Amino acid sequence: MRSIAVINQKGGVGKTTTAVNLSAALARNGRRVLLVDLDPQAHATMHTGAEVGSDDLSIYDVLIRGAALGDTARTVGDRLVVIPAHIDLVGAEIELAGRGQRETVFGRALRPYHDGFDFCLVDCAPSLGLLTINALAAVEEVLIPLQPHFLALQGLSRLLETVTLVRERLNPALRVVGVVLCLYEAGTRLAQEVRDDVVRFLAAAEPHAPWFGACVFETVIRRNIKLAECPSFGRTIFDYSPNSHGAADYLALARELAARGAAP
Amino acid sequence: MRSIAVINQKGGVGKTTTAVNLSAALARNGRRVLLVDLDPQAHATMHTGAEVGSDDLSIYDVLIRGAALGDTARTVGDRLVVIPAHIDLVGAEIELAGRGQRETVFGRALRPYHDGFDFCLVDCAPSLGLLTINALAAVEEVLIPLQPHFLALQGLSRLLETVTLVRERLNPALRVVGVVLCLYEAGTRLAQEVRDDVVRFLAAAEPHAPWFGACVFETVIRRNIKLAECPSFGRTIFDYSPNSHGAADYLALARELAARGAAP
Ligand SMILES: Nc1ncnc2c1ncn2[C@@H]1O[C@H](COP(=O)(O)OP(=O)(O)OP(=O)(O)O)[C@@H](O)[C@H]1O
Ligand SMILES: Nc1ncnc2c1ncn2[C@@H]1O[C@H](COP(=O)(O)OP(=O)(O)OP(=O)(O)O)[C@@H](O)[C@H]1O
Ligand SMILES: [Mg+2]
Ligand SMILES: [Mg+2]
Repeated sequence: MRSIAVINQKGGVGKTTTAVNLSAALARNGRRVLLVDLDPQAHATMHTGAEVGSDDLSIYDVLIRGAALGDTARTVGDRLVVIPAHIDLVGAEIELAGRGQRETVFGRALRPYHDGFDFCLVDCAPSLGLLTINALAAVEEVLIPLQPHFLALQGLSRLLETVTLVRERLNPALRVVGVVLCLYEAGTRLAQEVRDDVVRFLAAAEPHAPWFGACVFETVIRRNIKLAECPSFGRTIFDYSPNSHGAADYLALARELAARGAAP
Repeated sequence: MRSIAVINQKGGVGKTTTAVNLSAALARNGRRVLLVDLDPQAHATMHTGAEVGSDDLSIYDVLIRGAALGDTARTVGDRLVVIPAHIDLVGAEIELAGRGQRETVFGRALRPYHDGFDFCLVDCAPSLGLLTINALAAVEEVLIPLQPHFLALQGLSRLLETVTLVRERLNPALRVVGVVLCLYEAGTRLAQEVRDDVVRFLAAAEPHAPWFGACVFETVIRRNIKLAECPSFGRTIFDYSPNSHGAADYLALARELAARGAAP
């Protein structure tokens, strides 16, 4: 199972849109996909129509009460299973703070399911707090959605410091698989310049850096109103508007990601 | 002096772009404006070219070391003064946590300057933490930039709970002046539907609510690549691209805000 955390501490850059629609695209291409929502905002949960009532179990119960991941699972499409989040997660970081092995509770909960899926994607909150650290400690790959605007690189540097720290202390297998440009305004100089900056930045990586070998995906996710509309229907882009640019871009990203394969 | 906090805990919705360009627009219309950067990311500081070196004073020194606000001031244009932020602010919430009157330190630092300016705008981080609480405790008005996308209303409700709490416990004069729709994609159904939802929501306010009387501004800030480009030059939209839609929209917003006037 390839496990991928979708991470960027900057808000509103396309993490959830990517986690949801890339998962759906991989499932359409025949892979069995597990999508884990690790954000107290539970946006990925809402995007896929997987909301939980107060009597249902969510990732909160897995992290805090030792529930089995499988007991929370929601099948939302062919080959696509969601582990829902819940607003209770807001308190999870504080509740976990006092416990031993608090950075690895998610990874341990995920372990029994490695044979059940081809891909596991984890949607993270715009934060580098304990929940996101749990994601980084549990996966092998990091995918970074980035909006090609001013200061995108500054945020990237800070994120990569955290990835390096987690690799050194908790998860030696961790590596950055790549950066995907989201909310891309084709034809603008700004998007092209930021893209060039990120390409240069990654190319300058030293061999021991966790982003050595990471790429900027050829596929960019263009700005497309359909991608902003489908969450309110609890659907992925493929159920909402399969002929849109949004659908085409995420299908292309899924193929590119699958081709880049697991760590060499 | 009208004091206005620019607030939304959601990331990337146009807070800084609004704080900076609305400040600049008000200054162009003849008002004396103080723009305070209360975000450790210091984006408003960078947008206006007001970066501080490690030897300079910033809002961090005002909050933590008792420096005078005036000692940090940077004049960045006619009638436009910036109080810069610095990455050190990242530690400010923890350093303030143990102190008495920790929610009102900013308000007290601002008080001596009320006669020196017509408007004070405060740019806040995407968070409802202690720095943002300091902003809410110090100002009389709240301006909420909102991206007309799915779940915008959900974030708004949570923000208004915090405004209510601060009004009850710290600042009885606090009120919401309005919501300004940012990153508005004209001609899309989504933008119109969310706008209608927010209008309905505000119209349903009870008389004792801090958003009673708040409006959705007629002026919307349209998506305009020039607004995304000018920060990298350390310029406001008026110095970078005065004939753009971005400049026109913020000038219109400034007139509308000035006309709505202070509390009745
Ligand atoms: N390519 C796109 N075209 C149009 N709208 C998009 C696109 N990608 C994302 N959006 C919209 O932009 C907003 C932010 O995207 P999204 O929620 O995926 O970002 P995020 O990084 O997960 O945000 P957060 O930091 O709050 O978790 C959402 O309303 C989403 O529907
Ligand atoms: N109307 C607009 N048209 C085009 N780009 C915009 C517009 N408004 C903001 N942007 C760009 O979108 C990005 C997010 O905007 P901004 O930084 O103002 O949001 P924010 O709410 O302050 O974000 P944060 O939560 O990180 O503080 C920035 O790169 C900005 O330049
Ligand atoms: Mg998200
Ligand atoms: Mg900002």
